[in-house]
Amino acid sequence: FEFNIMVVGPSGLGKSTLVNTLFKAKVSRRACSTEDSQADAPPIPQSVQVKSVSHVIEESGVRLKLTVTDTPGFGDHINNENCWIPIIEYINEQYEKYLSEEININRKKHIPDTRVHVCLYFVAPTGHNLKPLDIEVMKRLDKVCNVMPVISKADTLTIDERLTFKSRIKEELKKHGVQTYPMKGVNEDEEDAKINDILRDQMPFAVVGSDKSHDVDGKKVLGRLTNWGLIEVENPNHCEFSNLRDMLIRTHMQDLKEVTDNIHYENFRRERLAA
Amino acid sequence: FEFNIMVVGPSGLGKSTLVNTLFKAKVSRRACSTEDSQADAPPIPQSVQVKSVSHVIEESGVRLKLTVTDTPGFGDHINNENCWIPIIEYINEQYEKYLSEEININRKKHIPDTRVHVCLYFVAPTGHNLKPLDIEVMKRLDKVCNVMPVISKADTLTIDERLTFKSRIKEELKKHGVQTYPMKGVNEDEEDAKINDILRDQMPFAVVGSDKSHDVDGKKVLGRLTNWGLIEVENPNHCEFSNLRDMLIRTHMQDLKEVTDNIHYENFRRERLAA
Ligand SMILES: Nc1nc2c(ncn2[C@@H]2O[C@H](COP(=O)(O)OP(=O)(O)O)[C@@H](O)[C@H]2O)c(=O)[nH]1
Ligand SMILES: Nc1nc2c(ncn2[C@@H]2O[C@H](COP(=O)(O)OP(=O)(O)O)[C@@H](O)[C@H]2O)c(=O)[nH]1
Repeated sequence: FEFNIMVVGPSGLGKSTLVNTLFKAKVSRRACSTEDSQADAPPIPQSVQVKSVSHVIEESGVRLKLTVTDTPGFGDHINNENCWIPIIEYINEQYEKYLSEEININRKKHIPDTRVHVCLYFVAPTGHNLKPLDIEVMKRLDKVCNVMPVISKADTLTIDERLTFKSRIKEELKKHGVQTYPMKGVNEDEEDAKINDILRDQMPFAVVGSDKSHDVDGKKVLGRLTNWGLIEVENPNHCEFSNLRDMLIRTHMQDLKEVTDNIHYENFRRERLAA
Repeated sequence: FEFNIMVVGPSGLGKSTLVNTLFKAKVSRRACSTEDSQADAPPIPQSVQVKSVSHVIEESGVRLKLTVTDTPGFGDHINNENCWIPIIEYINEQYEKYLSEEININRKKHIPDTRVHVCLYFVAPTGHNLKPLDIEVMKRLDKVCNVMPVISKADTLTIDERLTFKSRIKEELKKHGVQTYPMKGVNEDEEDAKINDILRDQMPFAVVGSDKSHDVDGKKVLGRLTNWGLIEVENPNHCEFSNLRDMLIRTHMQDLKEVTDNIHYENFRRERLAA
């Protein structure tokens, strides 16, 4: 049982933290790497790198091989032109690998699946709008994989600011023809459509991540402790982390894999074999 | 009595809000502009613009002509190479104006002073380090005017995260030879040096801005109301806005103007007349 998640966004938007929080385990590449000392800020590589790290974790009683791919250097430079190219290439390389295995005469019964099932795109919580880079990248990413923009470090925004920000983001995505997951009419029966309409309305999710737990009335609560209050990661009045986690891990994991296999991979395969 | 302040940083870091909070008045360019509807996010210009707006305000019983210069488009594009050039040019143009007035045979008794007395550089609260752009810009800005980096939207960071972030920022500024205001040994007698040593230790200030006031035990308090608490702008346990305001408006305004006149302007004048 494999699940492959990619996180894209400039450094400092809480990507590593969010991934660790999602899987209640130190699964982000930086968390397991011995290279960067925990005391130093992660260095920004000269060019965009795509790095994956895999873990076997247990989720709701199921053993899952989770691979998290991140993109250090993305969006971090003075000139970020074409910084999306290594990312698109990586995604296509996984389709290539899968295809070459699939068309093999002696192919394995279970083809190892390294295809990116979902790409979480981290939007900075400016409160204004998407940045030009966000639009350029997402309108290319959505052609090759399932893209889910998330509003990172959402505790930077009040609830009202989030509503305004979300509606502007959605307007801008629509204006540029960016299709984010779950795509309307794709792999959706009537019941799915009802559920997904509600999700599409709430998205992009405004998330907060934390690997620190605090004592609240004897209960252990994940959150960020500040001098003006405790931001509780799993409190729906504080942020939509739980909504994201439920979608990715419980309700939509299977669908994310199916859409990757039936839509994105098939598109790649069709073009590749026709060429 | 003129005071000229420039704010530099990408869109969405709370620059307009902070300037309005500092002067308890709608003095930021966007606040007084009729061009952008308040409901829309400010559009990002194609190139970096430098725009000033002036107001006569009353501060501690003194009438002050305050000019706020901001830099829409700075740091907002996919390719931000040389985005600092219009800013440096603007600063030098004000020295040029002053100089041509000063060397005039029939010069005015009071030369209108549009020289930038302080440039507040807004650092994004990533928690990691300065971005390559921050370093490239500040190491050029400090050669022409008083630069004060501030950690914007500091409510994104816990108090501990701010301490780590500050020390990394200071290390990086030192490594690149960036001199931020107040510069050691510049216009400082022994007493000033003691005060400034303490300030240098606390800086860059971690600031939060807000033009909304809330009722706290019958008192009106400026702050950001979230579902997990009220961030009070003037509460020293929450952020260092008051420290910044006191420095800029009370204790160091005169010194900022003197250093601009005696050091930065004189450097410009010397090079200009020697050329
Ligand atoms: N305010 C806020 N800070 C966060 C959040 N998640 C992580 N951080 C902090 O942001 C900094 C960068 O987080 P990190 O996960 O390393 O970001 P990455 O560079 O995108 O992987 C750290 O100081 C984190 O503690 C969040 O949801 N809200
Ligand atoms: N979290 C946080 N948000 C802020 C702060 N100051 C302003 N904002 C919000 O950030 C958004 C952008 O602020 P604005 O002043 O327009 O930023 P500018 O583009 O840099 O001028 C608005 O939604 C503000 O309400 C702050 O100190 N902390």
